[in-house]
Amino acid sequence: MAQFAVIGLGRFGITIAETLVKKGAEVIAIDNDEKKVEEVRAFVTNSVCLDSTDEQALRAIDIGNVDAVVIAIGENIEVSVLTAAILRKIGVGKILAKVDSELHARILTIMGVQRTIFPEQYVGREIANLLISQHVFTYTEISKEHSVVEISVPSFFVEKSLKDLDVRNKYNISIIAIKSTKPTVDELGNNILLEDTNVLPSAEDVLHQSDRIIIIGKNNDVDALVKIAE
Amino acid sequence: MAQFAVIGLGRFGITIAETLVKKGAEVIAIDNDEKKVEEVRAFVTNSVCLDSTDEQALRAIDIGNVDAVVIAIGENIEVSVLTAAILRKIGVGKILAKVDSELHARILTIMGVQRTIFPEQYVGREIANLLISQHVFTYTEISKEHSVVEISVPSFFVEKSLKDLDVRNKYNISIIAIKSTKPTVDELGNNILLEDTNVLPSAEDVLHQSDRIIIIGKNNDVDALVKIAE
Ligand SMILES: Nc1ncnc2c1ncn2[C@@H]1O[C@H](COP(=O)(O)OP(=O)(O)OP(=O)(O)O)[C@@H](O)[C@H]1O
Ligand SMILES: Nc1ncnc2c1ncn2[C@@H]1O[C@H](COP(=O)(O)OP(=O)(O)OP(=O)(O)O)[C@@H](O)[C@H]1O
Repeated sequence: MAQFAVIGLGRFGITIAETLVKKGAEVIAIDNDEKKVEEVRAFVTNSVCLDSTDEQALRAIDIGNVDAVVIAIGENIEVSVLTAAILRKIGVGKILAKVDSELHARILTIMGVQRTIFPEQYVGREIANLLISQHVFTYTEISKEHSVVEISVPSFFVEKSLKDLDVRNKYNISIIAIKSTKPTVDELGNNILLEDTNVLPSAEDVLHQSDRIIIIGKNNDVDALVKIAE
Repeated sequence: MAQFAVIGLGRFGITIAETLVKKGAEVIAIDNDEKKVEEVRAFVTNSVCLDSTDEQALRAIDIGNVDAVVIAIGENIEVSVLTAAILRKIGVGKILAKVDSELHARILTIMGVQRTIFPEQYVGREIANLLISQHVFTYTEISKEHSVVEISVPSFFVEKSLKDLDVRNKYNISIIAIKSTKPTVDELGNNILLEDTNVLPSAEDVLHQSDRIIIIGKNNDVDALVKIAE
């Protein structure tokens, strides 16, 4: 049974605790603010009020035995860093930590924290990418230079087959799915739009006006196609 | 030429401004803290120090003409809501806003803000999903039933070629990229890990122990593979 500890019950920490519990894991929720600890008492496995910079207190709750600890204290770098140091000393195998700056991320990474999370920057980038093109519906970076992006079918792709479009050679990207919506009638007689996703389409598949395509490629190439599609 | 205004230069606002500029858009950066305005002066099109609850000041900079305005003030609900009300009154077409609670999101949505963004919750959910399976590094839903997921190479895939693995027939998923890390030395003589992403790999490519693969498929099939890889 997967067991996790979440230190810091701000919005990020609470979301992690709630989601883990919902997925069937055991969660120890920790905060030094009694009010926060009380808020989660009803839905977590265990909730403890303690100061995460208190090594004794952490050892007392056997934190070394969990599968991973999430340090969800973004604002106070010193507390976050000291907590990470103590967890490493105790021997916690996997530590993830929320950060609020790149410097904060670098310090924790050098200390052996496996994953640093900077929500405002991560989401800020995604939102900016969506703003740049109103034709872009989702934009997910899968590596430093590659992304998987969902866009409306460019006008010059309409009614053409993938074979004719030859996007890999012409635009250096690939179409990994075609999403189309079919107007249909549900069991209650309502007009609804049924979404169909054709994953890894074949060369003969044709793109239609209202379709969306999910493409993969280097960011420059993806952005270039989005630009000419405007 | 796409033109945007970002109100509030916290970490989220600054990331949006930076990313938009990097993608070639014009950005008006706004904050009532002169220090914040100064910080971005060098890289944005225009930076203005004003209070976003001051309708006259917003009209004076012609904010009604931009393609979209991002209200990046999460902490102060009153300021965020009043700003949204003023922008709607001025006739700004598209408004996006950062929120720090579901109540905040509901208020702004009722007021006509097209998109509300709650970074801590959005990322918190994704991180919790990744924790549930330690072999999953990213998990992006691309439709109601399909996802693009990055996982460590399952042990039974190691040293096999894609052709031999025949994942499409055996597991009903496809491998759209292979990420490998090569230890190398940078210009300063430091040992670093260089990440290489091989997008749309060929049938002859072989998977190695420390690689990660990005797979696409129906959620059930993706989850099934992740489960047996545990
Ligand atoms: N030394 C500590 N020990 C335990 N909990 C702490 C300690 N210091 C701060 N916390 C708790 O961590 C939680 C999150 O802290 P804070 O709000 O500073 O971070 P944040 O990253 O801004 O939060 P959010 O997730 O809401 O963005 C708070 O509930 C706070 O009580
Ligand atoms: N009335 C106002 N007019 C213009 N700017 C404002 C106003 N009130 C606050 N700001 C600015 O908005 C910015 C972001 O505010 P704040 O830090 O409260 O939000 P946040 O959502 O917590 O930020 P972050 O993006 O760092 O998480 C600050 O730089 C602040 O100076």
